[in-house]
Amino acid sequence: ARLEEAVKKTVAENPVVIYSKTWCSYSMEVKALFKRMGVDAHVIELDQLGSQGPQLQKVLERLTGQFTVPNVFIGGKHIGGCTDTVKLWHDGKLAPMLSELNIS
Amino acid sequence: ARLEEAVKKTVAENPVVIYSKTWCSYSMEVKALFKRMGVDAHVIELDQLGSQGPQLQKVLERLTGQFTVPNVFIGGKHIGGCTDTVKLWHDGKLAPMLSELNIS
Ligand SMILES: N[C@@H](CCC(=O)N[C@@H](CS)C(=O)NCC(=O)O)C(=O)O
Ligand SMILES: N[C@@H](CCC(=O)N[C@@H](CS)C(=O)NCC(=O)O)C(=O)O
Ligand code: FES
Repeated sequence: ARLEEAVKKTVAENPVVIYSKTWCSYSMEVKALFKRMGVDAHVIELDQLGSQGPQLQKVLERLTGQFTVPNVFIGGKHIGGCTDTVKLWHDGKLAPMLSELNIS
Repeated sequence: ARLEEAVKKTVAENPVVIYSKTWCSYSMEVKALFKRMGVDAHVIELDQLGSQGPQLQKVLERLTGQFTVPNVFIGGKHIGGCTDTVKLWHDGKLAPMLSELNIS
């Protein structure tokens, strides 16, 4: 419950949150997309947290149904992975979503 | 030297070789590309080999300058990673390369 509370707090307090792994190219792609859009995402590198990393992945799976990285939240809402985020951008929906939330 | 010989033998004996990691989406993309082209690539999953996995990655780095996965060879020649292979396909160069070697 402690880790679950931590995730809920993190996604509530930061407009854009990415749970990532440093050496994963899909995670790099999502981080680069937000950077290009001028958004300063809050990034948590799961492979830099020792045993807490896999534990956080399990908590994310319980909360969102998604175990994989990258795991993206915008305005507290679960978006999904890299393909989901890139599709939102490709469909012209990402920029409006961010500006509605005064994120970029 | 033993592992180096093993890599050299593997890439010499198999028309298309992919050093991969099972949970890596870039590796999945390259495997799927060859499958769509009807090519039966020889796939080595580095995360299924215990301590030999990281050792093989270091050998690949020594032989090719590339530590990352996927690491792709065609006709014994080092091609590169996912972006390199997809670019060859995109530029219309992958199919001719394979048919020249009677691979597909
Ligand atoms: N379609 C998903 C794929 C996500 C995916 O499979 N991620 C891989 C890494 S690229 C993963 O998390 N594998 C399990 C793990 O690393 O623990 C996305 O676009 O994010
Ligand atoms: N541009 C390269 C990127 C390769 C890359 O960075 N691969 C990552 C996994 S997606 C990697 O091997 N990271 C280090 C490791 O996993 O040991 C490609 O297209 O293959
Ligand atoms: S680990 Fe390769 S794309 Fe994520």
